[in-house]
Amino acid sequence: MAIWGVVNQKGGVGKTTTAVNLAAGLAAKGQKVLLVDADPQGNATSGLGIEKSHIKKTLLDVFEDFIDAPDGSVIGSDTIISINETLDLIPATLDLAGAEPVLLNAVGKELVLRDAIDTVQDRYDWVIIDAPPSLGILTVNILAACHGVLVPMQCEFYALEGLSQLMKTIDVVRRRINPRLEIAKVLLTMYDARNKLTQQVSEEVTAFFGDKVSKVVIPRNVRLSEAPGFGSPAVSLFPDSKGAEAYMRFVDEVLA
Amino acid sequence: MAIWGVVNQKGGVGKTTTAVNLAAGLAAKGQKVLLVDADPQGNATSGLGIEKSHIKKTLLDVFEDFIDAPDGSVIGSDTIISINETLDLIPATLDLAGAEPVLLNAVGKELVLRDAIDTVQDRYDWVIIDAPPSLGILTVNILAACHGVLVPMQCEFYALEGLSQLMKTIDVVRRRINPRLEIAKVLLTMYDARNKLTQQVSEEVTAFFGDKVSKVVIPRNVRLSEAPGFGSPAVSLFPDSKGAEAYMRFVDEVLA
Ligand SMILES: Nc1ncnc2c1ncn2[C@@H]1O[C@H](COP(=O)(O)OP(=O)(O)OP(=O)(O)O)[C@@H](O)[C@H]1O
Ligand SMILES: Nc1ncnc2c1ncn2[C@@H]1O[C@H](COP(=O)(O)OP(=O)(O)OP(=O)(O)O)[C@@H](O)[C@H]1O
Ligand SMILES: [Mg+2]
Ligand SMILES: [Mg+2]
Repeated sequence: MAIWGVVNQKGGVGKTTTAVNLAAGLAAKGQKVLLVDADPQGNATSGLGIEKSHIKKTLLDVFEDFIDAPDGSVIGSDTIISINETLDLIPATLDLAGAEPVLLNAVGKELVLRDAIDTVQDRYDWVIIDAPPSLGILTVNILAACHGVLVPMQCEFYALEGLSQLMKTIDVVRRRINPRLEIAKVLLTMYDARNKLTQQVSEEVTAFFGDKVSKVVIPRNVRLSEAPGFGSPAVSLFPDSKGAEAYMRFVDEVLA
Repeated sequence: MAIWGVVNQKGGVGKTTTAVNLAAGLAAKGQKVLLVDADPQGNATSGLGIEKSHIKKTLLDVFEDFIDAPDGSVIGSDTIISINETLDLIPATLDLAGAEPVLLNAVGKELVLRDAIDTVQDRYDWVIIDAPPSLGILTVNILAACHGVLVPMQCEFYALEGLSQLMKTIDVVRRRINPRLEIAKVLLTMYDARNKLTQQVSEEVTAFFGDKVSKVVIPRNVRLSEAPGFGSPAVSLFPDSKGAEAYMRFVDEVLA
């Protein structure tokens, strides 16, 4: 049973694309997976084809339920959407932006998501959490709830710049709140082997993270950005595409 | 005198790249420009070659100075960095993440940046503000302070999904706080004309925004992502590159 947060405060580096395809890929291999959409943009939710207007309950409801009455609380069965036999989703909508002020005043404000996930984790082999592009209280809740952090990393200058802050935040959460927290994997995304900058940044990332860096790189591949428009992960919709193949190799590496 | 916020809560759509190259391009045309880095990632600051460890004062100091003693406050001369004769910068560092809690308790919490910019605006022809990838209090401060919003738009499904929320936020700021606020321009970024998805999304954006959409599109161009590593805008460093040329055509359109 592993809980991974897909975290990087730099915007647009492939967090959602990674969370959705990793979750769907693990599920396709027979693992029981819960994907948690913790980004108010709700991209993971629409990436799995869930129509926002049909959603009754979201992660916001989970936060509200667990803040006031922690003991004996459970995540409502109407909050977990079954995508297929081995993949469930806790969706997000824009309302989730309302979680920040609600969390900021809670006792143990960083631990609400951990408490909620504790109540369902024995039903799953994996819990994958998609984070928003920030290091605010939502992301800290994710870091406090998970065992490992999966850092999608675009090989660009601005993305490299944000790494030290991400490490600082992970360190302080590990020291004060979640001693088991570690970097599980760093995954290079939108990788263009012909591009000098890509190679320079990837060398720096490997020097910084060593063997945490996945041997699989995800190439830039248009199928990965087309799939969300059809409401299905690329690993299901375009299994023969370069992007989907790379994500399935990553799934194999993660399961090894 | 125009104040533009470069805003889009979707991550990685080219906000910073646009803010930096627009500001530098306008300055190269002789306009007196102030670039305000309002993103705690501080990418616009490093994109202009400013070493974070050398910075004494940032936008956070401006917020702190203007929250408590609004009347007669001025932005300290040590807070504004002169990049060249026609381009100034108010930098950001990670400390700016501390602005959110500080602002949330202030009276008129959305108007602090507007008050600050009011005190310097007559020195400039343009004020360009780079926003973080969120619709929190920092971005609301930007929307409250500016005349126009420049929306960089990546032609991808997830980026399209966020537009309606951005419009809602702009509407409520216009109604309640800043009646002059309007969409000044929508700029298509990382445009790949061969890509079907790009064309589909660009048609939807044009249908939604009409003539607000710039006639100039910014192509995907590696020089734009290489320039930040040298601490200089692409329009200065690689003026003959496709990306820089497109941004200079956009500058001409804006000045027309
Ligand atoms: N390997 C890839 N090849 C091509 N396009 C990709 C790839 N990975 C992601 N994309 C596209 O790039 C954009 C950014 O990816 P994504 O939205 O997954 O990033 P994110 O880190 O979740 O962004 P945010 O910071 O806004 O949450 C999306 O439009 C996505 O479809
Ligand atoms: N037209 C382009 N062609 C190629 N690369 C680009 C282009 N525009 C931006 N980039 C690169 O894409 C990445 C994302 O751009 P940028 O950081 O400007 O977006 P942003 O919206 O400011 O991101 P954030 O949401 O994190 O603030 C950066 O690494 C940048 O160098
Ligand atoms: Mg995302
Ligand atoms: Mg930016």
